Amino acid sequence: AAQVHDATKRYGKGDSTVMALNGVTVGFQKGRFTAIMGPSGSGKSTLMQCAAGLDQLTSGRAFIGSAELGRLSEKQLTLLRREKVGFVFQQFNLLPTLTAGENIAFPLRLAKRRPDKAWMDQVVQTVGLADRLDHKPSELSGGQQQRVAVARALVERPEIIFADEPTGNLDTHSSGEILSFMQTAVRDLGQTVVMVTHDPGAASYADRVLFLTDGRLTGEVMAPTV
Amino acid sequence: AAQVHDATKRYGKGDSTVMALNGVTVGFQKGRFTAIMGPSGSGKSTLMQCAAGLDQLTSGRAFIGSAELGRLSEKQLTLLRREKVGFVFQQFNLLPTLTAGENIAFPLRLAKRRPDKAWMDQVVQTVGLADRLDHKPSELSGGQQQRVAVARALVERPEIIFADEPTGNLDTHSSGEILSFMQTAVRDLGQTVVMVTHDPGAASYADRVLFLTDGRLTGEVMAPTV
Ligand SMILES: Nc1ncnc2c1ncn2[C@@H]1O[C@H](COP(=O)(O)OP(=O)(O)OP(=O)(O)O)[C@@H](O)[C@H]1O
Ligand SMILES: Nc1ncnc2c1ncn2[C@@H]1O[C@H](COP(=O)(O)OP(=O)(O)OP(=O)(O)O)[C@@H](O)[C@H]1O
Ligand SMILES: [Mg+2]
Ligand SMILES: [Mg+2]
Repeated sequence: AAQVHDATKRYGKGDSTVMALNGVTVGFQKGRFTAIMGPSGSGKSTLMQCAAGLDQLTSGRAFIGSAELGRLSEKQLTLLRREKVGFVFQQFNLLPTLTAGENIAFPLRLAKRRPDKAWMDQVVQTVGLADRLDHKPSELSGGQQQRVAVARALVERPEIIFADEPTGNLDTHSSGEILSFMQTAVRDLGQTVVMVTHDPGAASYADRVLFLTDGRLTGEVMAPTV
Repeated sequence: AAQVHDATKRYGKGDSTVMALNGVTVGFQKGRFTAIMGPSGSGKSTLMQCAAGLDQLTSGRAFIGSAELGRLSEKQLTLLRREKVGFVFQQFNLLPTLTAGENIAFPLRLAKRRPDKAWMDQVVQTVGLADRLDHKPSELSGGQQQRVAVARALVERPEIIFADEPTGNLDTHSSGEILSFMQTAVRDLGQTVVMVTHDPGAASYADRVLFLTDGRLTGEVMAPTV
């Protein structure tokens, strides 16, 4: 569903250059749940953003389906993302003037698709926010805001969901609900999930775990158990 | 070092009232490391902010040392916090136009205290940010921003540190460094630490773990082991 070849990403210039990605080649197969772990600053968010078309590689190639991201215009890239990609940001990126409910439905509005009401309800139930939909982000706890960000990515039922530490602010019960739901979306609906996490418990829901260190892949575990 | 008595906190009015705190009485003894756990939305951040004087209770009383927070003027409260309290926010609250180094030194500037250079270096080493001090928050990874927020609270060597999920975005190695450091600050320097966490591994560094559910204390464990 998505892949990168020989991907590099450089930030800064001269002495203060940081090679956030330093030669990464990886494929995310359709209908699979991949977890990515690694030290803080190892390049996980950078890899996710480049694979999802939210940022550009310095060198190397990135694909979603058969479309090469580096060859698309800004407009084509935006349309591709809107149609195929859901993204849960490490820092949520919610719209502060919209309520939780409006934030969740927002990508569907943008894509001019009508929310499937039954699906919307199921997603809202899963993230446990049914009684908080009328509140704005500033009136929600940290974990509730994170759950709004997760619901927003799930409700579009995109082909591929990139989730950057989606359970970092959640207790075991709330994370379990979300992780099982993503697992079900992969096994029953054929969606593809790529999830960054620091929690081995969360990684154990995935089919495969990749390890990133200093911008390079340094390991892989299939069908992990905690 | 700090305590709350019969604390309640209500948000909203009428039908959409939320009792974020619903009768909490707890003391945080000087020189102790307390962890607070509980479901997302149970009132942990609210309890921390009211105990630290960043927000006002609806009813009940909060004290830092012998000073009753509800009886202080805004100015007295600000001075008390600046002198005695360090706070690590769940969403960091870094100043976007300052570098990591400037963010870390900021509270000392405000309090017109000179940073003790050796201590500053030790804190920066502990959080592993020595090579990122000249970068602004937007040029840092999620976990690096979290570590700036932690360093900023530690560098003032306040009597009491309130840390709201300080390791949520960190890998095991980085969290371990920070948690051991806080434990040392408590055992060797007599500081007081109150830490919200969803991670039982992090809670195991504390002397005592409190459990909060729906705005009430529902349990306590002394000297936890994982
Ligand atoms: N400004 C506000 N207006 C209305 N409700 C609020 C406001 N701020 C917080 N709340 C509600 O108060 C309750 C407690 O919030 P709090 O942030 O203390 O939870 P928490 O335990 O820190 O959760 P998390 O683990 O998700 O960070 C939540 O249900 C939240 O939605
Ligand atoms: N705009 C930028 N300018 C300079 N350096 C940057 C910029 N954005 C990120 N970096 C650096 O690139 C490296 C990788 O960052 P990235 O956000 O991908 O890490 P991460 O693995 O997601 O970390 P975390 O687990 O802390 O979220 C980090 O060292 C970071 O400081
Ligand atoms: Mg990251
Ligand atoms: Mg909170």
